[in-house]
Amino acid sequence: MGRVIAVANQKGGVGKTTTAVNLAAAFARLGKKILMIDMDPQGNATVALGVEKDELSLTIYDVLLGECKLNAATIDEAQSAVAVVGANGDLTAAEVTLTEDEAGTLKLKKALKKVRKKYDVILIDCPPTLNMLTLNALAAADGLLVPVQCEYFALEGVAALMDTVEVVQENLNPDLALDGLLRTMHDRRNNLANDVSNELVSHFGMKVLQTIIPRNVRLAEAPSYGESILDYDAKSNGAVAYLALANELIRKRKI
Amino acid sequence: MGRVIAVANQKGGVGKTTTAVNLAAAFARLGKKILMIDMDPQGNATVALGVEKDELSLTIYDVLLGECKLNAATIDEAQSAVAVVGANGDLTAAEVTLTEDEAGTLKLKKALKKVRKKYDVILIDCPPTLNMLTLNALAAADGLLVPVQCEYFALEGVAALMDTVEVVQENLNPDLALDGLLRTMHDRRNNLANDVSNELVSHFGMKVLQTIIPRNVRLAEAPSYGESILDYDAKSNGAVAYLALANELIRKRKI
Ligand SMILES: Nc1ncnc2c1ncn2[C@@H]1O[C@H](COP(=O)(O)OP(=O)(O)OP(=O)(O)O)[C@@H](O)[C@H]1O
Ligand SMILES: Nc1ncnc2c1ncn2[C@@H]1O[C@H](COP(=O)(O)OP(=O)(O)OP(=O)(O)O)[C@@H](O)[C@H]1O
Ligand SMILES: [Mg+2]
Ligand SMILES: [Mg+2]
Repeated sequence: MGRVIAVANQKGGVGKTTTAVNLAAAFARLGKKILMIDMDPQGNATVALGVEKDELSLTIYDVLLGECKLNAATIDEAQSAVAVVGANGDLTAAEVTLTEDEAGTLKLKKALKKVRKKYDVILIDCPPTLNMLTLNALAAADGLLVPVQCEYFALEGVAALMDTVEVVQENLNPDLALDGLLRTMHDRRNNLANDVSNELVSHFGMKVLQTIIPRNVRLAEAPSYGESILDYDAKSNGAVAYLALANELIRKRKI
Repeated sequence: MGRVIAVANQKGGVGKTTTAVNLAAAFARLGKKILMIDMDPQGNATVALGVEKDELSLTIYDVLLGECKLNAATIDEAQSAVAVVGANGDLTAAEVTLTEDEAGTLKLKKALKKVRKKYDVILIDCPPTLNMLTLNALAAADGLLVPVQCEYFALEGVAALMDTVEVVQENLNPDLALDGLLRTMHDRRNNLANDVSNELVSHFGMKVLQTIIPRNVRLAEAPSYGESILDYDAKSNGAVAYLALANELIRKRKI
């Protein structure tokens, strides 16, 4: 039974998409069968896996509104042996429709029911806001992975996010576990990054994953070629770090 | 009559808050009277200007819901001689209320009417999503300033944002002008940043501001002290760049 992992943080630009895409590719390299679901109208994860987001006839938007089954919108074997359900600007319109629907937060969970056993891991890339799209992901997920950029504003937002997670566990999804806080864009030479990293560990202890993703420009270059870091530059620090992350999660979450 | 400038981009982490806060402080250094409005539930701009966001009795949330006038929620002379209307997590609840209200996108514009003549510039920091909070800012604004991080995903999102701006100009605010696209976190040593910068200029020409904000760790350190870059390190590359930006906008927009 595949583990559903939501990659979320309402702080923008902390590495959610970069983590979702490259962790998916790393899991695939380690022999796992992976589905990536893009829940962000920006469609960054879709594009990063080499899919032309604006040419898709079916996206996660159609699935959430019940226009088609998840299988119909799934692009098998996109880049890096990862199956993808894409997103594009249409998804912005889902917010109002989902808000007005009483079961609006449970659409994704329902859509995933029949496909969970086809995959080892289902990763969900979330937009930078605690809206109906992110709530759908948190309601459907077994685990939550929170990328935290090693900078001040990102650190500031983690406590508020942990409060939201508690509300979700009480009202929407009691089975939601925190798979971990992931330090991203960490630059060892930079005092700020080291201070923030130390502060995270002292506040959140074991909830902070051991793997640290370093700042590595190859990670920022790869998406412009529609490739994961594993395909773009498998020897880079970024690729090594995401493989280490995949192994850490396989060990800890028995994937 | 003060110019209202919205700082917006649905891409997360591109430097919206850093730009709004430090441009406000730079304008104040140049003798302008400035009001900063934080429209992001994260409250990063509020905190960056030294205000304890969770101790505020009145915030922009109360103003938007008509509970008080803008003046009542204004903290005069916070850091750097900038007046602030703060935000905190309460603001998340405004989205549903504003969506259900027919005049939901015009609340901020209405609230600003009486105070515009008190200031030379009113800056609005927007959240990383095209929701009712951002639409309120775009409806109330005279000009839009779009920070664009010199990386691939940020470049990808600009065209979609320009489409949204056209829709806003046609339906909500015909007077909204584009004050410019601002290149942020630019690192001259990095090919990706130079490629993205060149691509922006070739696509958008004169819409791209001449001032480029360099990547400068002092900008990321300043908010943890609740200070703008002008107070934290006035000689840093970041401070110099934001002063240059203020001067460029004063010249071009006759502020
Ligand atoms: N470890 C890293 N080293 C260098 N650059 C990185 C790293 N991780 C991400 N980036 C770059 O930083 C920017 C922000 O990352 P990304 O878009 O993945 O964040 P996000 O949290 O998904 O953003 P949003 O909030 O808009 O969804 C991107 O340009 C990305 O390429
Ligand atoms: N020019 C710069 N040089 C170095 N760091 C920067 C620069 N501009 C912003 N930063 C840092 O990058 C991170 C993202 O910037 P910021 O929070 O201002 O972006 P934002 O667009 O407001 O994010 P959000 O989408 O969450 O509102 C912050 O940690 C900030 O301190
Ligand atoms: Mg993203
Ligand atoms: Mg911000």
